[in-house]
Amino acid sequence: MGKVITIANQKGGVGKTTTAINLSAYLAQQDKKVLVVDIDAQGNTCSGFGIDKQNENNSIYEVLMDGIAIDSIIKPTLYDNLEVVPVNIHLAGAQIELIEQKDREARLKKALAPIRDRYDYIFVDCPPSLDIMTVNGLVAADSVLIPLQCEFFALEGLAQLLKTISLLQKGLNPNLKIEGVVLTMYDNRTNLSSQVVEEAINYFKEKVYKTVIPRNVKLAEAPSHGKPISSYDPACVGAKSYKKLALELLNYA
Amino acid sequence: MGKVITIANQKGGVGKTTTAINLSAYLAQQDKKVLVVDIDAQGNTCSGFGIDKQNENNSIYEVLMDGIAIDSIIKPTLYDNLEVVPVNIHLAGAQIELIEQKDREARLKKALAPIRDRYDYIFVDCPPSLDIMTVNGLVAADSVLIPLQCEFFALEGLAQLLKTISLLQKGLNPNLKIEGVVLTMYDNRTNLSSQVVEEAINYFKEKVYKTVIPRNVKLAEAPSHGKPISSYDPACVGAKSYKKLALELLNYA
Ligand SMILES: Nc1ncnc2c1ncn2[C@@H]1O[C@H](COP(=O)(O)OP(=O)(O)OP(=O)(O)O)[C@@H](O)[C@H]1O
Ligand SMILES: Nc1ncnc2c1ncn2[C@@H]1O[C@H](COP(=O)(O)OP(=O)(O)OP(=O)(O)O)[C@@H](O)[C@H]1O
Ligand SMILES: [Mg+2]
Ligand SMILES: [Mg+2]
Repeated sequence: MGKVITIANQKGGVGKTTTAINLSAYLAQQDKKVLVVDIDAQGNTCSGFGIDKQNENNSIYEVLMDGIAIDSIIKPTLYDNLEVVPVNIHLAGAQIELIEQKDREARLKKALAPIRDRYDYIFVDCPPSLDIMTVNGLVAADSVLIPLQCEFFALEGLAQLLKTISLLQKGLNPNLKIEGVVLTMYDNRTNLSSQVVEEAINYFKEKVYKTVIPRNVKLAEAPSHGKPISSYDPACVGAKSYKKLALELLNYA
Repeated sequence: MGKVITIANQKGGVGKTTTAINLSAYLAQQDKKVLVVDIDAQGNTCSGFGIDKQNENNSIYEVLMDGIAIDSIIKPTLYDNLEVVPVNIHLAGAQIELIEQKDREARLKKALAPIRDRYDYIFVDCPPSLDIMTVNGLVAADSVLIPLQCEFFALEGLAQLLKTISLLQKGLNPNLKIEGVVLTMYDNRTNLSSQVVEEAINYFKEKVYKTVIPRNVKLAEAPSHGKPISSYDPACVGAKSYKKLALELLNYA
C-alpha cells in the first residue's frame, strides 16, 4: 500500500522541490518504487529530473480539472523505480477554476486512489502557498513532510502551516500525520542556523529528522543539468545528506 | 507624486522581502519618503523592521476587505522617512473571500490613491504566487521590480511572470512598466550564478540593474534582529550592494 507523503511549506524557497527530487532519487536507489507528483505550476520538479514541462500535452491539470486518468500522464525518468507526474502552465489557473467545483479539495486524493498500490512512496511537491493546490496535497496525504530552511523568516510561517494542518485534521483528512521536519540549507558559519535548529527541536521534538541538509552549492547546480544529486555528484556533502535522510525515513538509520 | 513600485516574483525565496526592506531603508537615508506595504500573509516585511504582526488590530486585510482608510493603520518605523503598512494572519483568507467581490483586483490601487502624494516611493512586497494579492500589487503599481535569484529554478518562472504582466498591461493596468530586474544571491564560487546573469541580460537587456546583490549571510541575520541591513551591519558587502542599488534606482549611480 503506497504511502502518500506531501512536501509542504508556504514559505518560499525552503527546499521543497530539492527535497522531493533528491529524497525520492535515493529511496528509488533503495529499491522502493517512487512516484513524484508536481502540483506547483512552476514545474521545477520535472526539470530537476530533466523532463520538459508538458505545455502541449495532458498533465496533472487535466487530471484534476477534467478527470482524465492519472495513469495516462505518468512519465518514466532515467532512474529505476522512479516516475513523475508532470505539470503544465495551465495549472496556474486552477486556483480560480476549482473554486466553484464540488469536492474541489479532494480531486488529487481521488486521482491517486487507483494507482497508490503500485508504489511504495508517492511524494507530492507543493507550491509556496496555502492555496487550493496545497490543500489538495494535504487532503491526499497520509503524512506531511515539512522542509524548514535554517533562516529567520522560515520560522515565521510555521504557525500558519500548523494551523492549516490541524484544520484539515479536524475536517477533510482526519488521519493526516506529520511525517517529519527536515532542516535545510544549514550554514555552520552563522549562529542563525543553530538558533533555528534549537527552535525547531523545541517545537517539533522527535519529529525533527536527525539528518540536517547543509547549504551546498552542488544541490543548486544539479537541476541545471536535469539530474538529481545522486547522479550529478553523489560524493558531495549535499548528496550524502539526502542519502542519509532517505535511510532515516526508512528507519534504517 | 509618489511612485508605486511592486516587488514581485512567484518563485519563492528569491529576495522579494529582503529587497523591499533594504532598498527602502537606503532610499529613506537619501531623504526620500518611503512607505512599504506588505501584502504577503507571512508578514516578513513587518518583522524585518522589528514591527509585530497586527493579528489583534486592523491591517491591510481590513483595508482591502472592509474599505477602512489605509491612513489609520500606517505604522512608523525607527527610521526617518520610512513607514510600513502591516499585515495580519487574516490576509491568508483574502484569496477566497475576494473572488466574488467586484473590482477585486483594484482594491489596493483604490486604497493607496489618497495617500500616494505623501511619499516619494511606495513599495509593495508580494507573496510567492500569481494570486489575487499579487495581481492587486501589479494593478496598483506604476512599475514592477523583479528580484531574480542567481539559481537555475529561478529562471523557470520568468516566462509566467512576464505573461501575467503583459496580460495586465492589456487590461487592468495599461501603464504598468518594468522598473528593473535585480539579481540576488549571486555566488561567485559557482558558474551557475554567472550563467543566470548572462541569461537575464539576454532577456531583459538594459532593464537589468548593474548592481548585483551577492549572497551574504549578514542579510539573512539582520531580520532576526528586526533591523534592515543599513542599521544591522552597514559595512558588510550586502549592505553596500543595497545602498548602491538605491543610488542606481535614483539614477545617481
Ligand atoms: N541545501 C541546499 N543548498 C544549496 N542550495 C539549495 C539547497 N536546497 C535547495 N537549494 C536551492 O535553493 C533554491 C530553493 O530551493 P527549492 O526551489 O527546492 O525550494 P522550494 O521550497 O521548492 O521553492 P518554491 O517555494 O519556489 O517552490 C533552489 O535554487 C535550489 O536549487
Ligand atoms: N543576498 C542574500 N544573501 C543571503 N541571504 C539572503 C539574501 N537575500 C535574502 N536572503 C535570505 O534568503 C531567504 C529568502 O529571502 P526572502 O525571504 O527575502 O525572499 P522572498 O522572495 O521574499 O521569499 P517568499 O517567496 O517566501 O516571500 C531569507 O531567509 C533571507 O534572509
Ligand atoms: Mg518548489
Ligand atoms: Mg517575502
